[in-house]
Amino acid sequence: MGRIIAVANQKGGVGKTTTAINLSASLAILDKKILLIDTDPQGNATSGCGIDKRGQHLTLYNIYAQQNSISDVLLKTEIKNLDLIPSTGDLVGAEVELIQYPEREFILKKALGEVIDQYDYIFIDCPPSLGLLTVNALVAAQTVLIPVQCEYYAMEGLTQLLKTINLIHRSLNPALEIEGLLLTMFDSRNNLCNQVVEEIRKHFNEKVFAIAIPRNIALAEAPSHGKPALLYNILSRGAQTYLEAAKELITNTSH
Amino acid sequence: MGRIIAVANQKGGVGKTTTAINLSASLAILDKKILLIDTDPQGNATSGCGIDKRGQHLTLYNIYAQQNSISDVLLKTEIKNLDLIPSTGDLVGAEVELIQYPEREFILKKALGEVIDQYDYIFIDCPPSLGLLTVNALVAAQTVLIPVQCEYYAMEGLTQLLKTINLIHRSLNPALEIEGLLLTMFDSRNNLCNQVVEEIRKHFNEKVFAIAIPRNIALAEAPSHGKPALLYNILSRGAQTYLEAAKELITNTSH
Ligand SMILES: Nc1ncnc2c1ncn2[C@@H]1O[C@H](COP(=O)(O)OP(=O)(O)OP(=O)(O)O)[C@@H](O)[C@H]1O
Ligand SMILES: Nc1ncnc2c1ncn2[C@@H]1O[C@H](COP(=O)(O)OP(=O)(O)OP(=O)(O)O)[C@@H](O)[C@H]1O
Ligand SMILES: [Mg+2]
Ligand SMILES: [Mg+2]
Repeated sequence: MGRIIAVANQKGGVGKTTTAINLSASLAILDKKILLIDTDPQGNATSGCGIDKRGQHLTLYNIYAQQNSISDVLLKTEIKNLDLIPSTGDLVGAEVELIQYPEREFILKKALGEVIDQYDYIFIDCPPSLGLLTVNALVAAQTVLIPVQCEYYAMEGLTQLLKTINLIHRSLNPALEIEGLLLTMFDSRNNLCNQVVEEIRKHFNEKVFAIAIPRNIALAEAPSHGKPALLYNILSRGAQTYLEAAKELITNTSH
Repeated sequence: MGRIIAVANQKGGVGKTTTAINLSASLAILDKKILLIDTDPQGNATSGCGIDKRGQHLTLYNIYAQQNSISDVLLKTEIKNLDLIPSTGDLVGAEVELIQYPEREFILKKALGEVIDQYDYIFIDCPPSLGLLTVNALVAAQTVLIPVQCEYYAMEGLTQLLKTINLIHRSLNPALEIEGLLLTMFDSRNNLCNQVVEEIRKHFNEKVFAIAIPRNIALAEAPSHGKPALLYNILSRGAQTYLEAAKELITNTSH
């Protein structure tokens, strides 16, 4: 039975997509079967996996519009055990169309029922907002992985995110828990960064992944080649630390 | 007659808030009268100007809920010529409530009519999405300032943003133009960054500000002190380049 993990944080640019792609790729290399769902109309997880958004394929929009199932839409990627549900700008329309739909928060959850047994992990890359696309992800998921950039605004935004997660837990998805907080773009030479890390670890204790993802150029360059860092430069610190984070996730989720 | 400039880009974390605060503060120091409007429920422009979001003041939500006017809500900041319309998480509610409201895209524009003559520039800091809060800003504005982080995903997102701006221009605000693209977090030692800069300047020509904002630690540290970089560390490269960008904006807008 696959574990569905939403990668979410309404603060922009904290490393949600980078985490969703590189954790998925790392787990796939470690022989887990992975489905990555891009639920951001920006489609960064789609292009970051090398899929051309102008291509003639179906997208997550077709699933929200009740036209197709998950298995109709999913694409194979360059990595054997990693499948992708792509997105394009059309998804912006779904957010507006969903509003008048009964049980509008449960559409993704229902659609995933068909494939959940075929995967070990299903990751959902969320947009930087708390609208219906993110709500659908939080309702479908069993846990939420929260990337936290080591900067002031990113830390400030956590209170609002936790409030929203609690709200969803109480009203729409009682099973929802926090998978963990993953520190991103960590730079040990930077005082502000060290202060943020200290504050987060003090406040969230063992909910914070032991591994922190360093700021590493390979993670920023890999998307322009349409590849996860593991395929772009496997020896880079960025690729290696996501591999470590994947192993930590397996340990956390195996009991 | 004040010039209303929306600072927008649906890509997250590209420096919208940092640009809105530091350009506003720089123009205020250059003796222009400035109003900064925080239309992001994250409230980063509010805390970045030293206003406590838990304080008992009115916010932009009260304006959208038709309870108060702009002059009821505006707050003075530490900088003489800089006033702020603050925001908190309540604004998330406004985005949903606005949907059934007639002329829902024109609420901010109408509210600003009352104060537009009291300011030289009015900046609107937008959230990382293209929902009703950003649409209201694009309808109220005469121009859009687009911060562009020197990275791949940020460049990829420009096409969708320009499509949305054209759509607003054709249907809701025929006066809307692009004020300019401002390159942010520029690091000349970084190949990817230089490639993105070359690509953007080639494609957008004189629409790109001559000055590029460097990656500079003072810009990331200043918000944790609730101050624009000019008050936190005026000699920093971050503060100085935003002062240059403010002078460039004055030149661009004076004819
Ligand atoms: N550890 C890292 N080191 C260097 N660059 C990184 C790292 N993580 C992410 N980046 C870069 O930082 C930018 C923001 O990351 P990313 O797009 O993954 O964040 P996001 O939270 O998904 O953004 P959005 O809120 O727009 O969805 C991207 O250009 C990415 O390539
Ligand atoms: N030139 C810079 N040098 C160093 N750090 C910067 C610079 N510009 C912005 N930052 C930092 O990068 C992070 C993202 O910037 P900011 O929050 O202004 O982006 P944003 O586009 O407003 O994000 P959001 O999409 O969440 O609204 C912040 O922590 C900020 O302090
Ligand atoms: Mg993303
Ligand atoms: Mg912002």
